[in-house]
Amino acid sequence: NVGHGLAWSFYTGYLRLILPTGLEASIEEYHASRSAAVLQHRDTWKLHILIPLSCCIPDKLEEADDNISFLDNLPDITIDRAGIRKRVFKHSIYTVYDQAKRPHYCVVEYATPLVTLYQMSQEAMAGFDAEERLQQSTLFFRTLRDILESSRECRGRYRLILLDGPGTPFALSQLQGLRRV
Amino acid sequence: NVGHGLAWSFYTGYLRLILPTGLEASIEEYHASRSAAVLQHRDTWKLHILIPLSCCIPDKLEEADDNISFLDNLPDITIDRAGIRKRVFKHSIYTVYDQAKRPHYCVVEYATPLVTLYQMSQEAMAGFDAEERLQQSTLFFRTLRDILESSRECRGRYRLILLDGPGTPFALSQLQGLRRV
Ligand SMILES: Nc1nc(=O)c2ncn([C@@H]3O[C@@H]4COP(=O)(O)O[C@H]5[C@@H](O)[C@H](n6cnc7c(N)ncnc76)O[C@@H]5COP(=O)(O)O[C@@H]3[C@@H]4O)c2[nH]1
Repeated sequence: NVGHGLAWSFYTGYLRLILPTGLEASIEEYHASRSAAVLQHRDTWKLHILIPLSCCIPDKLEEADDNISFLDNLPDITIDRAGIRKRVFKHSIYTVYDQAKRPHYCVVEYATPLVTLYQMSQEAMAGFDAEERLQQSTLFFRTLRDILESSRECRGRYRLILLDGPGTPFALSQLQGLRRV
Repeated sequence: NVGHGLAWSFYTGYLRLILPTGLEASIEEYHASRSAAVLQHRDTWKLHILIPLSCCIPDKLEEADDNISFLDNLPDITIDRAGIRKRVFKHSIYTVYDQAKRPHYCVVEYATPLVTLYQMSQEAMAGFDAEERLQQSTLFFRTLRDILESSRECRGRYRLILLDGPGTPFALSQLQGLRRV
C-alpha cells in the first residue's frame, strides 16, 4: 500500500497546507502586483491535479501537449516546515488553447508522488514492477479522492483529473470547464 | 509498508535531486555572495537528516533544543518538476552550541516524511495507530539507510541521525563531528 501512504503524504504535506487559504491568497497577490487579466473568475481558482495512472510524467507540461504553454508562476507561498525556514511552495499558471485556438487559463500540475512510483519501478532494489505500479497509482487516486472529499477545508479548491484511465481525456487541452479569462 | 514507500519517495523525489551536486553548488554560492565565515571545511558540507522514530517533529529546530539556532538559508536550488516551473528546494544553516558554548555550523533538517507518518496516526480515516507508526518509522529509517548506502552519487553528502532510538543522542546539540567553522 505504497499508494495509500503517498496519498496521505500528498494531502498532509502539501494540499492541506496550501489549498485552504494559500492558493487563494497567492492569486490575489498576483492580481494586485502582476496582472488582473488572467484567472478573473473565482471558480477557476482551483488547483488542477493531473493523475496519469501510467505514472509517465514530463517535467514540463508542454512536452505532454502542444496546446498548453507555461504562462507565469504565482507568488511563492512560504511556510516553516520541519526545520526548513520559509520553505517555498509554488504553483504554475498555464495557457490552454482549445480547438478554436482560444486561450484559457488554469493552475495545473501533475501529482508528484506518481513520479516516485515510476522511479521505484525503475530501481531493481525497490522490488516494484510495472504491474504493481498500476495497482499503486490506482490506489493513490482512490485514496486521494476519498481524503479530499471528506476534507471540509479543501472543498472547492481543487480538481482531480484522471488521465490514462478508460474514457479519460487523452490530451490535457481537452480539460473541460476551463474559462476564457 | 508505508515507511518503505516514503523512504523511496524521499530519495527519488528529494535527496537524489539535491545531494549529488545541488547542495555543494548552493554552499559555494553562499560563500561567494554572502559569507565565507561558516562551513569552511568541505567535510561539513553534508545534509544532516534527523530521524526521530517518535515522528514528533517541530517546525523550528529551536523548539527541540535550546542550543540550536537558525543562522541563514542557503541560496535556493530550483528544478522544473512535474509541471511546476522552477520548484524551489531550500536548506537551512544552523548554529549549534556545544557544552562550552562554542558555536558549530551545520545544514540540518528533519526527514519530512516522518511528519506524514505522525499526521496519518492522528487521522482516524488513515487507519494507522501509534504502534504502526513506530514500525513504519523504523522501516523508513532502515530502507533509507540501505538506499543511500548503495547510492554512489549521494556518497559522503549526507548523515542520517537517528533520534529516540536506544543509545541515541537525546539532544540535537550532542551531534558528534561538527566543526567549529
Ligand atoms: N525537507 C524537504 N524539502 C523539500 O523541498 C522537499 N520536497 C520534497 N520533499 C520530500 O521528499 C519526498 C518526495 O517529494 P515529492 O515531491 O515526490 O512529494 C511531495 C509532493 O508531491 C508534494 N509537495 C511537497 N512540497 C511541494 C512543492 N513545493 N511543490 C509541489 N509539490 C510539493 O507533497 C509531497 C510530500 O511532501 P513532503 O512531506 O514535504 O516530503 C517530500 C516527500 O517525502 C521535501 N522535503
